[in-house]
Amino acid sequence: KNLLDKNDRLAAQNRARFSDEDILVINLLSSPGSGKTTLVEETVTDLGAQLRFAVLEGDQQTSHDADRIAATGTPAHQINTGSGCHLDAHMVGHGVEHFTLPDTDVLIIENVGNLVCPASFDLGEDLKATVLSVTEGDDKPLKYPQMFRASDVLLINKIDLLPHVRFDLDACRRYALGIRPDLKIFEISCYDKTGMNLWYNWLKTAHKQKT
Amino acid sequence: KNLLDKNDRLAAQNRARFSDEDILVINLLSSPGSGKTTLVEETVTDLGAQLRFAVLEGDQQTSHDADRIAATGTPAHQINTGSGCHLDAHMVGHGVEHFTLPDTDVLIIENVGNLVCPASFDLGEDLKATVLSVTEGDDKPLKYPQMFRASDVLLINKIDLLPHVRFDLDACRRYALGIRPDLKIFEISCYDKTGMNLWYNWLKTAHKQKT
Ligand SMILES: Nc1nc2c(ncn2[C@@H]2O[C@H](COP(=O)(O)OP(=O)(O)OP(=O)(O)O)[C@@H](O)[C@H]2O)c(=O)[nH]1
Ligand SMILES: Nc1nc2c(ncn2[C@@H]2O[C@H](COP(=O)(O)OP(=O)(O)OP(=O)(O)O)[C@@H](O)[C@H]2O)c(=O)[nH]1
Ligand SMILES: [Mg+2]
Ligand SMILES: [Mg+2]
Repeated sequence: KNLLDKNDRLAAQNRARFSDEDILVINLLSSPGSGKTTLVEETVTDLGAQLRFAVLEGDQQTSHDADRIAATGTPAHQINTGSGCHLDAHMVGHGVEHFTLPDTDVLIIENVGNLVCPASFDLGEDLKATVLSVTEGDDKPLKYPQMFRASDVLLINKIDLLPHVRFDLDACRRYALGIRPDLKIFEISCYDKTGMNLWYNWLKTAHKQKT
Repeated sequence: KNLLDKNDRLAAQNRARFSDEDILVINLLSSPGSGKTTLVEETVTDLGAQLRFAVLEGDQQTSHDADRIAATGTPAHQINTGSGCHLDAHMVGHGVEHFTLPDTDVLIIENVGNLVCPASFDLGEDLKATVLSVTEGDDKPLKYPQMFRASDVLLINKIDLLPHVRFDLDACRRYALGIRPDLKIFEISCYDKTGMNLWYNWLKTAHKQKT
């Protein structure tokens, strides 16, 4: 209880800071390997001329993900959580010290790959976007409802693999909307770029609405 | 600290009970959707004439996984953890009360889909077997080392999808063995049954060695 209270206080501080700077902040969540970093790589590359991004990466170990984002020319910083299973507001508050916030339009925080724990920790974000790949099975919204209930956006990724897996896209949408009726759902492939335009337009609109 | 101490005491009680009954116990771990339940379905179906299985299922919500296993005719019981991110020895101690342990050769405990937290909680098992699907990326052993270090067995699943994803099988094996040099690695597909025989032989031998 105390842990979450302290976290909520720090998250509120983060949120106020991000609002002062007119920065749209997205907490990007998923199971390990759903395609979060690939989504960020594509997004910052395709929208980098229109929006100024900064990316915080959270992982138990390595700087692999931040290195991938830095390779696109986008400011990126890696947070290693060690045995920790989620990012928290304290880590994010320090993490953004590596960026020039006045030069940032959109801050993407890629959380530790985990469909459970990160759902409970507010980071000061405007939105939670969860990525679910079609290779994980269409039952995830029902089995891990806490994360889907906490999400504003759901990106169903890797739809290029649909012919090779047992995944019912309609059922998955139904399950997710049953848990969170106002959930905004995108069906995408980071590989062949299906659906990415709709996601890009939505992101640009969300940023306009914040500023 | 206290939490883990109490859990370790209960795990030791579980382990003693399982040894008394000559039961081989496997703690099955992975990210959400790597194919744990599918692996169990195939294993209990193909080996059900040679070994008597019982299966404990751990999920935040639903009894979907236990229902899938029960449909094979194998004793199965579902534990729902609510907002909990892992099974613990207390839950397992009570869960097995739903089984007739003297009639059981192998107990498979499918943990909550999570590549972080379950690594720290001993359930009283003999072995930890982690499933990693090729759709998650070959970097997982480096990014989530705690789980791989704690594992005795690694099953690289969904190798039928290799032609459609960027996954370097050799690199992944190297990363995993770098973390845990004595790791036993199987490359399988639950769909087309590649490599399953090697896994079945290993399981039968492990049971023989326990009894
Ligand atoms: N077929 C297919 N594979 C994809 C797609 N997007 C990502 N991948 C692959 O999925 C694997 C994991 O991608 P990442 O972007 O590293 O996933 P992640 O969610 O960032 O993983 P963690 O940060 O470790 O939790 C990689 O092999 C990617 O190439 C897609 O649209 N289609
Ligand atoms: N292509 C392919 N898909 C597979 C394979 N094994 C499992 N799947 C699919 O992967 C998805 C998830 O499988 P599950 O067995 O439910 O995964 P799980 O690890 O038990 O999932 P949770 O219990 O929710 O964590 C389903 O759509 C399966 O059909 C395989 O060998 N190849
Ligand atoms: Mg990543
Ligand atoms: Mg399962």
